Amino acid sequence: AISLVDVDKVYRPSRDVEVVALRGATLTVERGEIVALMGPSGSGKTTALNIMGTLDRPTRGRVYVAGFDVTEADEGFLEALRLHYIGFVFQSINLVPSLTALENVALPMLAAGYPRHEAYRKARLLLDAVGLLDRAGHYPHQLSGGQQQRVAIARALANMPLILILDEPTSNVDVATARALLTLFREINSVLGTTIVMATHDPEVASIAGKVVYVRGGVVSRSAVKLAE
Amino acid sequence: AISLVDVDKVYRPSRDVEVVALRGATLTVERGEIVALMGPSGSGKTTALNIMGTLDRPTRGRVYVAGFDVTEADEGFLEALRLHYIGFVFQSINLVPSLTALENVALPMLAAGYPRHEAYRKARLLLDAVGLLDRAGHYPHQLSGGQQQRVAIARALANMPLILILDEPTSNVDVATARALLTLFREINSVLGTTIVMATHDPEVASIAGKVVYVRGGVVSRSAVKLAE
Ligand SMILES: Nc1ncnc2c1ncn2[C@@H]1O[C@H](COP(=O)(O)OP(=O)(O)OP(=O)(O)O)[C@@H](O)[C@H]1O
Ligand SMILES: Nc1ncnc2c1ncn2[C@@H]1O[C@H](COP(=O)(O)OP(=O)(O)OP(=O)(O)O)[C@@H](O)[C@H]1O
Ligand SMILES: [Mg+2]
Ligand SMILES: [Mg+2]
Repeated sequence: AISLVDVDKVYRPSRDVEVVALRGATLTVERGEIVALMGPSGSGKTTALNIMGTLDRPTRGRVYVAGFDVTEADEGFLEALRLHYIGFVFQSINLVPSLTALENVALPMLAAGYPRHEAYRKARLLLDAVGLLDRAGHYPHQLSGGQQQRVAIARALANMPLILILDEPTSNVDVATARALLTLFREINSVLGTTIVMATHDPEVASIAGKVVYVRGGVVSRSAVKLAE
Repeated sequence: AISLVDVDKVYRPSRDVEVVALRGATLTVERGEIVALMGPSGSGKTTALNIMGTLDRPTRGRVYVAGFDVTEADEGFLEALRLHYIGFVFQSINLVPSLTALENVALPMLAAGYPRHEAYRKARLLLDAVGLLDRAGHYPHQLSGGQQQRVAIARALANMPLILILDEPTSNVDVATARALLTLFREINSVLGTTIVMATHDPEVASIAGKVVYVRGGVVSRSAVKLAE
């Protein structure tokens, strides 16, 4: 489903400063797999997820998504790929502040051409699945941190994506809510066959993955830890 | 140091909707104490912290900070109280996007009248204390999620506040970094006598508190769990 082949990512925050966020990263996530990235703060997890999800381009190396070599694909193609095939939950959540929870979840479906009433019907179902149907009319600033994160999860599921990219998806919720979300992810993976790649600092979240990959100082470990089923 | 006495907080997101975020909340944090608030997502922790830190006003009830009844205090007085006595780490981090990490940490000291070179010298020490001296020149968008959170912690410590209010301070960092931060908080509390109130979903974070208070559906438990030292 997704592979990075010998990927470097080098940032230049200013003329004389270079930060190597990824160095020779090689990683394959098979279709229908759940893979977790773990590693210290600043090690390169978000950078790797952004490149895998075609939100950012590598400085060197190749990126393959759903069989396509997307390394130099044009932006229009990548936008369509993301809209129809890839769901994101950003570490910084990123809800649209001027839209309600319901509108935020419906937006990807409206953009994909769904009829309006159908998009809102499904958005209600998705909000219900994350326990927030009663907050449908709230704007992001009228929700708690954990509630915003759950709206972002519902939005990522909107177009029944092939691939789900989750960046610290449970960092703002309590243990019980996190467990309910993990059950939801596991069900989506087993019923729909959705491929899931996630960054997490929580061992319990990583425990739903079939494979855990460690990232340290921009280096992605070649050997993945296979967890017992 | 801080008390809530029979505090309600009611939001009105729209004309016909009322959300009771806090209901009769009564809570006292003694000077030099470390208190943790725990509870499900949406239960009222951030609302309670914002009122304790004078960032928001209760709908009913009284609020006392450092001996003052701040319930109806004027905004100018509260701004000075916050600047000199209270350090915040927001759940949504809230760094100033157009300032570097160093400038973000120096800002509260410049606002409090510190000489420029002194503010920057101290800001460098604080960034070093959270392990980010090498990112001093980065803007928030050039930092990882966990690095941004650590810059926010350094900023909260800038004016050596009497009271530190931390809203999920380790949600974006790995376990090892979180432990290092907890040691920093514990040292600040024991060496400077700083009062610390924090919201967390992580039992390990709560374990540095002398008292854990549970919040559920806007109701703050009266009995606190005293942890063995
Ligand atoms: N401006 C607002 N308007 C309406 N409702 C609000 C507003 N702000 C918060 N709420 C509601 O108040 C309740 C308490 O929110 P609060 O942010 O205090 O929760 P929390 O315990 O910090 O949750 P989390 O663990 O998810 O951060 C929530 O149900 C939320 O939807
Ligand atoms: N735009 C940028 N310019 C310069 N450096 C950057 C930029 N974005 C990220 N970095 C650096 O790249 C490194 C990797 O960042 P990344 O966000 O991938 O880390 P992470 O593993 O997700 O960390 P966390 O667990 O804190 O979220 C960090 O050291 C960070 O400072
Ligand atoms: Mg990250
Ligand atoms: Mg909160």
